Amino acid sequence: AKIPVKGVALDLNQSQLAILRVPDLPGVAASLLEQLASRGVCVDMIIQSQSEQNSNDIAFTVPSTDLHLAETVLQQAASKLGYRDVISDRAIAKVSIVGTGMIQHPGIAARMFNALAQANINIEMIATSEIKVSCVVRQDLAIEALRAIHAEFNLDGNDKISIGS
Amino acid sequence: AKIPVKGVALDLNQSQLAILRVPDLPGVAASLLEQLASRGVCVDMIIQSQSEQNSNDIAFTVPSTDLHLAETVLQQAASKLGYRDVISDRAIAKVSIVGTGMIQHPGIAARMFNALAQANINIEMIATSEIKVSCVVRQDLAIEALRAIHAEFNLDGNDKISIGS
Ligand SMILES: C[C@@H](O)[C@H](N)C(=O)O
Ligand SMILES: C[C@@H](O)[C@H](N)C(=O)O
Repeated sequence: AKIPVKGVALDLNQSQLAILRVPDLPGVAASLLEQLASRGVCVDMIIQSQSEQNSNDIAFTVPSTDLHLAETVLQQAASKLGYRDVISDRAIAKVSIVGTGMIQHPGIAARMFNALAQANINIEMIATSEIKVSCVVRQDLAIEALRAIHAEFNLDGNDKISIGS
Repeated sequence: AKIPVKGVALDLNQSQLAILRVPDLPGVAASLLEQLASRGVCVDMIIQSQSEQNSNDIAFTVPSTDLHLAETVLQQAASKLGYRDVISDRAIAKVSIVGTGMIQHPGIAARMFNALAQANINIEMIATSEIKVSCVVRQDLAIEALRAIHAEFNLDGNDKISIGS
């Protein structure tokens, strides 16, 4: 079957923020995003996985230019919303494969993750939609990650590689 | 500015699986997806947020028809990959807003989350891409979630609401 992966994208302009153990109650995520929005922070990814007991972790990526502001905003909201730790990390990159109908092919994500594993690149966060699988990796491994994934899907010159945001 | 949200989608056909505390090492995510792919399980969402110490949680949604098979596959891989707990949950729904350029408008995700909060609906997982924000909520609150989000963005009859997968 024709391979559904149309291209690989690399975003080097993002930084990561994570809040550990926010109360798992209605309204918490809304407050966090409202705080960030009110200060004009453009959030790129929002990733919240399975909760444990009564709390959950929530991670964001924001343009690196907004990291300091976003960190301040989230730290200011900590006592009101009931969390403590805000972790920030500038040294990340987001590498994605894009293509329609991709996620329905069960082996596509496995091949992307395996390409990173063979290059000994740790996957720090994952988010998917029907047309995109994104992984956050160390920024200093970004080009290697891009090359490994590009080779795995035999993307030749015609296919889109976009670097930047 | 013209509102970038084009529609709301509700998927009632998914079930959730989460593995808590997988080793945060290259190759683990690849093995998990390879195991699922080799058995033909179509994974819809893959959500992995910030790691803590040397481990991380990874969650999936799969068609409810595949839940039992997926659970068996992941339990079989547990001792080899070094985790213990596989949590499954059939009673979920995925509600999403779709539209181009949405995530760049910082207030859009906040409005979606706030619509759910006002309806006292807890957000269990979150995944975003540039054109889609998806939330996992309790299945019995799915229609209420859809209605709350639809009302928030004033989507009239012309806008797309898709229910199903
Ligand atoms: C947890 C899992 O994603 C691991 N970090 C990997 O790269 O496979
Ligand atoms: C953790 C956070 O997402 C919470 N569950 C909420 O609904 O806002």
